[in-house]
Amino acid sequence: MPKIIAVAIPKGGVGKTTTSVNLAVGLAILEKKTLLIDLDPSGSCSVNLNFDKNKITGGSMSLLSFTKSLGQIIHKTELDNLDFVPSNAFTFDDEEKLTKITSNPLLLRNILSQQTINYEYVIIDCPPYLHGMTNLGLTASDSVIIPVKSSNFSIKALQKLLDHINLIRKNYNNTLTIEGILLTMYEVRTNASLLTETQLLKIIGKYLFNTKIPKSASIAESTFYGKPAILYNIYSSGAKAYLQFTKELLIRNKIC
Amino acid sequence: MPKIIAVAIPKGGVGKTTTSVNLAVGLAILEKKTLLIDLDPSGSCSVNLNFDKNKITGGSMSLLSFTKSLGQIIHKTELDNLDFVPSNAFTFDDEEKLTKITSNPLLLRNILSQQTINYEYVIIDCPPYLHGMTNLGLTASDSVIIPVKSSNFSIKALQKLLDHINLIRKNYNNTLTIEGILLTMYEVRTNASLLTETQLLKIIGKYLFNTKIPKSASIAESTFYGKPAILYNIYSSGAKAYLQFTKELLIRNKIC
Ligand SMILES: Nc1ncnc2c1ncn2[C@@H]1O[C@H](COP(=O)(O)OP(=O)(O)OP(=O)(O)O)[C@@H](O)[C@H]1O
Ligand SMILES: Nc1ncnc2c1ncn2[C@@H]1O[C@H](COP(=O)(O)OP(=O)(O)OP(=O)(O)O)[C@@H](O)[C@H]1O
Ligand SMILES: [Mg+2]
Ligand SMILES: [Mg+2]
Repeated sequence: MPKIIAVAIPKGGVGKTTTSVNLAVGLAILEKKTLLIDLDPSGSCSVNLNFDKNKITGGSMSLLSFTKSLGQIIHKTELDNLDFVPSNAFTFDDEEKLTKITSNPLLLRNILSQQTINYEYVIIDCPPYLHGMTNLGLTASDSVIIPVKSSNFSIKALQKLLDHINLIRKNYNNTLTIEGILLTMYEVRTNASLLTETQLLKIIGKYLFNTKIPKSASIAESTFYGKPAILYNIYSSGAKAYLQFTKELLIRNKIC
Repeated sequence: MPKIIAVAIPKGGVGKTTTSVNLAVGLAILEKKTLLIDLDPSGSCSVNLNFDKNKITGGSMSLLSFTKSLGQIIHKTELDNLDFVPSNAFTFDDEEKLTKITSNPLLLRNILSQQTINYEYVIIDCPPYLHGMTNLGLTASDSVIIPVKSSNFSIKALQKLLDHINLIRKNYNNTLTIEGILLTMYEVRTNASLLTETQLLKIIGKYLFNTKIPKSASIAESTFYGKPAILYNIYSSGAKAYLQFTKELLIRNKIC
């Protein structure tokens, strides 16, 4: 059975997609067979992996509406150890349909549990809100990675997420744990970073990953070239940090 | 009748809330009676304006579920010319209820049109997705400000939004116009900025505001002190730019 890890927080633009894609690529490079699933209708994972609409034969929406099986929506990537399930909610109507399809929080968990999944890791990118797809993603996962960009907005969103994780544990999935909190777009010595870290240490200190992902210009640039940072420029500070983060995650998982 | 301006794009973390709050404050400082409405369940406007939950007696969710009138949910701020309707969707259940309440796109437009609104400007902060509250916000507005942070993710989200604006014009609100596109967290001479501007000039050049909001450390810092950038540190580059942006918006609106 694979380890299923959601990447989620109900705050926009904190690096959920960047973390999901670069972690999935990092795991594949370190010889772990990995599946990346994009539950976000905005479909940013596809942009980062250069999957145009015409390359997509089906996706997470097809899976949840039972129009295709998991096998039919798994797309190969340029890496042997990385497969990809894109989002195929392309229009406003699709987004509205999803709000209805996702009324059963156990839907994805049940679908995945009925499939034989030959991966060691499944990484799930979630949208920036709790209802719908994030709720399904968390309910289907073994653990959750919580990216945090330095700001009080992220702190408030984290508290809302922690409350919701407890709700999911109580009602649907009592094995859901916190994989860790990852500081992203981190800039040393700014007041916002110091204030954020102080708050995090107070609320949930033991879950902070040692690796911090620095703010790195090549990450935003890589979105224009259809390559995740690790493949776009391995020498950049962002790419190195994501590779280090992947190794830290693997070490943590070996120990447990 | 006030001018109603939504601030929206289905991409997270690009500065929608920062723009909504600082524009509303800028307008108030320039003697324009302004109402700020937060339609985002994450409630970041309240964090930026130091409105704790215990200060909130009702909000956008009460208005849309007809449990309170507009008059009952308008909160005074420390500025004479600025009033505030916070978000009062605090829990996961509230978020789920909203997905049902917001199935009628004309709901907010109809509610606002039946009220006598003694403001010159109404600014509406929207969440980072098209369905639900953003759909209602756009349908209720005269125009929309589209913040863009330099990245290909924003460009794809912009295209999705432009398609949706056309849909709203055709079916619900044929007066909806584009107020303009605002570059936010802008860093000169990075490749991502150059690539973003090139794309924008191709797709929608004439709508770009002259003012660009620079990346400014004091903006993220201000979220911890319950003050929008303009009030937190008027000498910072971010605050000056938002004040300049407000003036540019007013000049554009005088001419039309
Ligand atoms: N370490 C970094 N340094 C610089 N830019 C970054 C970094 N991480 C992410 N970015 C950029 O910041 C933006 C936000 O990141 P991303 O889209 O991954 O966040 P998200 O949480 O997935 O957003 P959403 O809530 O919209 O899904 C993107 O344009 C991305 O390229
Ligand atoms: N010009 C700027 N310079 C530096 N930081 C900024 C700037 N504008 C916004 N920020 C910070 O970036 C983060 C994202 O901004 P904001 O929350 O306003 O975006 P948003 O589009 O409203 O996000 P969401 O999609 O979650 O609603 C916030 O922490 C904010 O403080
Ligand atoms: Mg994302
Ligand atoms: Mg916001």
